[in-house]
Amino acid sequence: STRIFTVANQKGGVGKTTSAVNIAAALAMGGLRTLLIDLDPQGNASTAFGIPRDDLQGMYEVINHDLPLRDVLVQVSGYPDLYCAPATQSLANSEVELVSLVAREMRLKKAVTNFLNESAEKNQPFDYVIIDCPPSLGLLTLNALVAAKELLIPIQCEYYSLEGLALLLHTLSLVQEHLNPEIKLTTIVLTMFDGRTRLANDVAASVRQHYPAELIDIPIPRAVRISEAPSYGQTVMTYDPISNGATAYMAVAREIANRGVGI
Amino acid sequence: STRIFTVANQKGGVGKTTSAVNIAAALAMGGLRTLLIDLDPQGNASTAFGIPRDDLQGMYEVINHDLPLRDVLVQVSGYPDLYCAPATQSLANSEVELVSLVAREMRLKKAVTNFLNESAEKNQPFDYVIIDCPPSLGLLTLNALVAAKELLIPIQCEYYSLEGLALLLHTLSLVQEHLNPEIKLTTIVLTMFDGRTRLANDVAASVRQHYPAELIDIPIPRAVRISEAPSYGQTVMTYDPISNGATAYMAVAREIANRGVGI
Ligand SMILES: Nc1ncnc2c1ncn2[C@@H]1O[C@H](COP(=O)(O)OP(=O)(O)OP(=O)(O)O)[C@@H](O)[C@H]1O
Ligand SMILES: Nc1ncnc2c1ncn2[C@@H]1O[C@H](COP(=O)(O)OP(=O)(O)OP(=O)(O)O)[C@@H](O)[C@H]1O
Ligand SMILES: [Mg+2]
Ligand SMILES: [Mg+2]
Repeated sequence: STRIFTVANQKGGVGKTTSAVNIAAALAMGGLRTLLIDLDPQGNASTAFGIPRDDLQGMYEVINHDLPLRDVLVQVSGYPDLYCAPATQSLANSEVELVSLVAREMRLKKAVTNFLNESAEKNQPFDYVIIDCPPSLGLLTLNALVAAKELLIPIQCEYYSLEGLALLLHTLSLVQEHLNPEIKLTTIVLTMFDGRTRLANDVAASVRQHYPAELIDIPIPRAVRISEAPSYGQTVMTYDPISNGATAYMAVAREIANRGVGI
Repeated sequence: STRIFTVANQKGGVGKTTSAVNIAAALAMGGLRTLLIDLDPQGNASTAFGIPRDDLQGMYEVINHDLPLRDVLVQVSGYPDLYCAPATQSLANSEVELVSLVAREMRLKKAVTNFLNESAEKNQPFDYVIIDCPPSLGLLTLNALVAAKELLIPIQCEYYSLEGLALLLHTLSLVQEHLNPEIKLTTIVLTMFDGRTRLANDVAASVRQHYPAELIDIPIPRAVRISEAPSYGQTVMTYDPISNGATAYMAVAREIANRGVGI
């Protein structure tokens, strides 16, 4: 059955989008049918795939106006097995409007469930769904936590990164208790790792100690090629496939696929 | 009269907290009485000043329960002219509760105005108030935009940084039109600048072209000493005062003070 990941961390700039985009691309390069859902009003994941955000319908219409997910799907050029449900500018209005809607936390789950059922009936099942979240624990991230079966937390190897973890895990336990008993924290990825600094090594050591089972101990290095790729509308996988950034994300994706949902 | 800055950008991890904390510290080192208000539930600014966040009352009680700002103020050790109104864990509940409160966008403004009036009466006026915001355009950031007279936008020298600017400036114009005609975008600071990369130079050139008057053209370099400082509960100003990060923030603070509100 389809693995559904939410990539979340309310700390900003920790590599949520970069991890979601590059892991999705790597899985698709391995022949796995993958859908990336961009739930961040900034639409950075849509940009990373070179998808224009102006005149399209996107995740706002899906979540707030019950448009079927299949109607917003875009096939990502250069990756036959990769699709994206983009975030358009209007998604910025979503959270405020969701507050007073019925079943406000369940809207994405309904859309994703319907879509996956349709795909299976058409004999084009998806292997992975990856949801990129904004840097907050508001209703968009809650929708993602309800729709998903697995949580992937990117942790930047910097001091502030561990601060917000307790709040994120507390939110996860509330979701498990009241909205989605199925979701589990299965994957932690270390991002922007600069092995020359004491700080990065300290953070990595702390994560290894506290989350040995969830951690994929292949730190993603801080690498300029990774941050340059989106300016060409590409992922680092195609922008510079032999760079250490691309090979690290490839190895992380392979480990995710190999582990299965075992934890 | 007191200059009141909001440091905002919904893009995550662009250096809002790092800029707010180090500019506030630099102003205080120059003998200017400065208050930093931590409006981010993550409380990174409070951490940077070494303020414990567990058992205190903080900005949640001020905004949601009308506690006077003076009751949460903490004098920052090592800086006689620097005070902080910390964010405690409970601030995470603030936005959801604010939605249904009367005058929900004006609560911080009221608290700040009362506080500044009291301080003036006691002959201890403040020269600067700096408000650190979370990475979103929700009710906490709106409260900050309503309470402030000036907006300072940190722009990380990376590709995604310019994407969100239009949305931020649109939100600013809504606030100017309906809630606070006084606020102006007066200051833009370039952060995490690595002059060796084409990307950083492209972003800097673009900002110089579009916002020549607002930009303080002293890019803050990407520097490990800046990101290490919070792990010692210090700002880089005292952690490593002769580092290029500290001297850059010192120069930016001096430029802010010299310019006055002229723009
Ligand atoms: N391993 C890396 N090496 C170098 N730069 C990186 C790396 N990973 C991410 N970046 C850059 O760091 C910045 C932040 O990353 P990204 O936008 O993916 O984080 P995010 O958590 O999605 O941010 P937000 O909280 O705004 O959604 C981006 O400019 C990105 O290009
Ligand atoms: N000039 C710099 N050089 C190196 N590291 C930096 C620099 N400025 C900030 N950092 C580091 O980058 C990370 C992001 O910075 P910071 O937390 O200040 O951003 P922010 O915009 O406040 O994030 P958020 O959106 O989560 O509030 C932090 O780990 C910080 O220590
Ligand atoms: Mg992102
Ligand atoms: Mg911050």
